Amino acid sequence: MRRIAIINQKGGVGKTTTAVNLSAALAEAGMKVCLLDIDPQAHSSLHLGLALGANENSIYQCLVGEASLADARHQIEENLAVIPSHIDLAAAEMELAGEVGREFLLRELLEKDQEEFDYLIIDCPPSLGILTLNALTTAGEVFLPLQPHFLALHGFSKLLRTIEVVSKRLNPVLALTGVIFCMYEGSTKLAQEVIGEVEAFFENERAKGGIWSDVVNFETRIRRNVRLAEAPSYGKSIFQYAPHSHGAEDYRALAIEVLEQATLM
Amino acid sequence: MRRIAIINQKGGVGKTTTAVNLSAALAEAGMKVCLLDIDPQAHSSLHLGLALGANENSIYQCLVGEASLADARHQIEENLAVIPSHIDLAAAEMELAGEVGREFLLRELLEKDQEEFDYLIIDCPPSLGILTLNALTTAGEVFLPLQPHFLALHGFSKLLRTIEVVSKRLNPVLALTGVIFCMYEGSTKLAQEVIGEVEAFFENERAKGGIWSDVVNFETRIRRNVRLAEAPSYGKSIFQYAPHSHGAEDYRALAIEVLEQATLM
Ligand SMILES: Nc1ncnc2c1ncn2[C@@H]1O[C@H](COP(=O)(O)OP(=O)(O)OP(=O)(O)O)[C@@H](O)[C@H]1O
Ligand SMILES: Nc1ncnc2c1ncn2[C@@H]1O[C@H](COP(=O)(O)OP(=O)(O)OP(=O)(O)O)[C@@H](O)[C@H]1O
Ligand SMILES: [Mg+2]
Ligand SMILES: [Mg+2]
Repeated sequence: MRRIAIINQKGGVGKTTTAVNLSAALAEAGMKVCLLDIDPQAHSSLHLGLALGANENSIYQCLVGEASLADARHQIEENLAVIPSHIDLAAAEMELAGEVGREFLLRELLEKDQEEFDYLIIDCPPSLGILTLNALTTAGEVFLPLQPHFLALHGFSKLLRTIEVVSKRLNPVLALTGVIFCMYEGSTKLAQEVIGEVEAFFENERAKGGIWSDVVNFETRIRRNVRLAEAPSYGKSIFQYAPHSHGAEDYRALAIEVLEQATLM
Repeated sequence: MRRIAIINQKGGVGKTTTAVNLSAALAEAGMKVCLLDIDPQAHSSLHLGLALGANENSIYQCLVGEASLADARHQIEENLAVIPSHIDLAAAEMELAGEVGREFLLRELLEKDQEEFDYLIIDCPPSLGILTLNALTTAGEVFLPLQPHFLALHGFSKLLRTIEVVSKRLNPVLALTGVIFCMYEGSTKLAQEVIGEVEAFFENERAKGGIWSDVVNFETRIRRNVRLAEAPSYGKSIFQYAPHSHGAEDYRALAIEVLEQATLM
């Protein structure tokens, strides 16, 4: 099973949109996918129409030891299951602060989980706190959604440092394996400049055999497309809501690149 | 002096772009403006080209008692001063956790500040933690930048609740006085729907004399405009970088509405 955390501490860059629609595209391609929402905003859950009732289990109950992952999992489609989040999770940062080994709670839950999937995709909050750390100790890979804007690029080096520290101290198998350009507006010079800077950075890493040599800058650019912003209001993935839109095209193309990448691993 | 906090816990909705360009527009109109950056990302500071050196004071030094606001303030233009932030501020949430009355540190600093301004504009991080709380106990008003998207609207009620709780318990003069629609794409149905929902909510409040009766939904929509995303890479406000762009037009128009609003207060 590939375990991929979708992270970026800059808010509003396309983490949730990528987690949901990449999961749906991989499921459409026949993979068994589990989407795990560990963001207290619970936007991946909301995006797929899963607003939880009072007594329903979410990832919060799992992390505080009151439920297993299976207790919280919902089967959305044939190949797509979701473990939803809930606003209660916001309190977890405080509640878990004193717990020994609190970074490994999710990994323990996954080790006990019997169900087999091809892909585990984890949607993370816009921060590098305990919830994102749990995702990074559970995942084997990291995908970074990047909005090709100047301010969004500014936190990039901090993001790489966090991945590096986690892979050194907490999870030696963790690797950054993919960068995805989201909200792409091809006609702007800004997008070309920012993408150029990121690609030059990784080419330089490959040339000197640095730790980021294996990173794939996916060819697919996720174009800005209002259908992607409309789909969550219907509780649907882009494939259910607007299957012939640019958004659907781009996330299908991304899924093909992700599947091809798996053959090389 | 009007003290306005620019908040929204949803990331990437236009807080920084609004804080910087509204400040610059008010300064251009002859107001003396102090822009205070209390986000550890320090994007408002970066936007105006203020990347701090190792020994320079930022709002971090002020909050931990090592500097006054005047020690950290930089005069950028004739009517525009900035108190910059720094990544060190990220540690402040932990460092200040045990401090009694930690929500009032910024207010105390401002009370001791001798310099007179017409406007204090505070750019906040995408969270409702201790830094945003400091802004909310210092400010008299709150402006909410809103991206007219479904996911961005989802956290709106939590935002209103936070403002309500702060004004009840910590700062009785605090009031939500303005909502600004950012990244507006007029041709999309989504924008019309979301704006319609927000405006209906406030009309209903006014009709029943609820606590949000005095909120102004500014007429000005800040249109999506790539010049606004390019300006920070040059360390400039939109007025210095592209004074005739849509972005400059919209933030000037917003400043005029903000100044008109002041005459009614
Ligand atoms: N390619 C796109 N085209 C148009 N709109 C998009 C696109 N990708 C995402 N959006 C919209 O932009 C907003 C931000 O995207 P999203 O919520 O996925 O980002 P995020 O990184 O998950 O945000 P957060 O940091 O709050 O978790 C949402 O309203 C979403 O619907
Ligand atoms: N009207 C606009 N048109 C085009 N781009 C915009 C507009 N407003 C903001 N942007 C760009 O969108 C991105 C997000 O905006 P900004 O950083 O101001 O949001 P924010 O709410 O301050 O984000 P954060 O939550 O990270 O503090 C930035 O890259 C910015 O340059
Ligand atoms: Mg998200
Ligand atoms: Mg900001």
